[in-house]
Amino acid sequence: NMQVIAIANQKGGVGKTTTAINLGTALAAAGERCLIIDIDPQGNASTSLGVERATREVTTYDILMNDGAVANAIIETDIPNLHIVPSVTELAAVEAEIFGENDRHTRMQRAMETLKRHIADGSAHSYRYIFMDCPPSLSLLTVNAMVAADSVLIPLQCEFLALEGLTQIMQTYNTVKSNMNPALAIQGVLLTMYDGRNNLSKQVVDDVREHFGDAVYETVIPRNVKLSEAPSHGKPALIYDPKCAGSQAYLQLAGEMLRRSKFV
Amino acid sequence: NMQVIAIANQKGGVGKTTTAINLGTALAAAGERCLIIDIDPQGNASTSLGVERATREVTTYDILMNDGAVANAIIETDIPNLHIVPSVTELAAVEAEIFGENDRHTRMQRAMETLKRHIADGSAHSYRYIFMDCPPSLSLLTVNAMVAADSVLIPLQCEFLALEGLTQIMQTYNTVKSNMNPALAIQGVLLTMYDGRNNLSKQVVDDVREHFGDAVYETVIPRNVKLSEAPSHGKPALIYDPKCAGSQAYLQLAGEMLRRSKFV
Ligand SMILES: Nc1ncnc2c1ncn2[C@@H]1O[C@H](COP(=O)(O)OP(=O)(O)OP(=O)(O)O)[C@@H](O)[C@H]1O
Ligand SMILES: Nc1ncnc2c1ncn2[C@@H]1O[C@H](COP(=O)(O)OP(=O)(O)OP(=O)(O)O)[C@@H](O)[C@H]1O
Ligand SMILES: [Mg+2]
Ligand SMILES: [Mg+2]
Repeated sequence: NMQVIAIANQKGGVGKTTTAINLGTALAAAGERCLIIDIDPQGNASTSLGVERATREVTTYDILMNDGAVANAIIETDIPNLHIVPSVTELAAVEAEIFGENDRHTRMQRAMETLKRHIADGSAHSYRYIFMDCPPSLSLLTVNAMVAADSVLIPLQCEFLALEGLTQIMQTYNTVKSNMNPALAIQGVLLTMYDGRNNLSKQVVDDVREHFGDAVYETVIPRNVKLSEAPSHGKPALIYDPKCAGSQAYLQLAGEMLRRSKFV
Repeated sequence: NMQVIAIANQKGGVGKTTTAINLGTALAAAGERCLIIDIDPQGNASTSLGVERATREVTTYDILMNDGAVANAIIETDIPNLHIVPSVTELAAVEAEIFGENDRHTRMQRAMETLKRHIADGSAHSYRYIFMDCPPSLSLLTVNAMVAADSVLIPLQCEFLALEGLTQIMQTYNTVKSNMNPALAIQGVLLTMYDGRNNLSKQVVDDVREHFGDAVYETVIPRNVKLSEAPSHGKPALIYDPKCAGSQAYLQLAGEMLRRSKFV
């Protein structure tokens, strides 16, 4: 019953990493075993969970480049039930290195299949959710995540320019679904950095709910400075400041996700 | 005396597009002829200046793919002295299409040389500043901009995760400078979305000034909702709301840029 979810949006700074970390932590706190795979060369998810750069030995780079097993790259975090596969900046070179290969789109998919075999034979842990934190682009790394995933979670900042980008991510989703991964579904569209004092935020929320209906989570993540402070302490906001509005919103989102199945 | 400036940072959502639009407009208001080249497939700079997607015929795609002349892609905006070369989502395909070509890094550089020839023979306008709005990645599009540029302007959001990315953009800068464009310099590091009420912002500013000294502009762009509202009206903030804190900051930045030469 493992769900693999790609957290993707080519628009930068919309809350992909913040969602991977805090939703993962909230679900882990609810007792679900979660794994975050950092597939962004920036490595922000790894940093946000306190994984020092110097200690990142087996990473997503090895999985995509050297057919490394996910099970060998998994490390525990300070949070029970939450593990991570870290990334390094060298991951940015993967795009050029595997560009000419026939399997350039399916390397992460193959790695997920191997992980499922390792789970079945008892040599690896099982997980309820696997989240892939994607870079702000629609290139090979993000496509690899979408081909390997069961569904895509699209964080959307409540800003005009982010709204414009929704068409592009939906185009990539449809291309991957029709050509490479027919089972791919939309897990949901998550509205982030909502600021109730500003009309623009409200307009974006209305627009998105009108266009995407039930695919949009009821939970809206407010703009909350604690969410941006937490990574500097190497902790999720849920550990850094569990009572803040940001943490509460991600706990609510976890509850909503557990209640609803994949949106098809 | 034309200066070509790449506005780049692989961290997403740090204010690259907002800086290209509003700094360009402020310099144009000061009487300097400016051109913005949108080299981001998202096309946010084009949208922010009111260029409807349906009207984008000759674009950055043609320059990079079909050796098209910049002079043929230039269109006027509603702002005197400010022109733009728009982009379209197809630009994302360029990376794959030119990947194997020997000149994959130097296509924009060649296009700039052709533009300079066209300016010299009177068939194209001259410009004081050309700004290239880069996508949130360090791939071929951003490298093309950095190889073609005289200098790089690095917008840096006053947030912890953005600070982490500074090392990566500096590595790419050094690689391009030592291998492809020895004349490349740092135009400056611009601190953006500063929120005086929050300690994190102050810490980031102190850290960056300590590390980068004079390369950091004195002007700091405050977080200001008018800057994010303006693109939905297809106008720069300087036209949408000239008195707001965001517009004033970009006017101050333009003044600072005119006073200081390229930081070497
Ligand atoms: N709800 C929120 N309120 C306030 N700040 C937030 C919120 N969500 C994220 N942030 C901050 O905004 C910045 C961008 O968020 P984040 O890095 O998670 O986005 P991203 O989509 O992963 O970015 P990238 O495109 O670079 O991968 C970060 O500094 C983060 O700490
Ligand atoms: N100083 C500011 N205050 C408030 N909002 C801002 C400010 N600067 C930019 N914004 C808004 O923040 C969002 C991100 O800014 P922008 O799109 O310019 O960043 P970017 O670096 O170009 O993003 P990308 O990495 O996706 O290209 C936009 O919605 C923009 O309107
Ligand atoms: Mg991220
Ligand atoms: Mg941009």
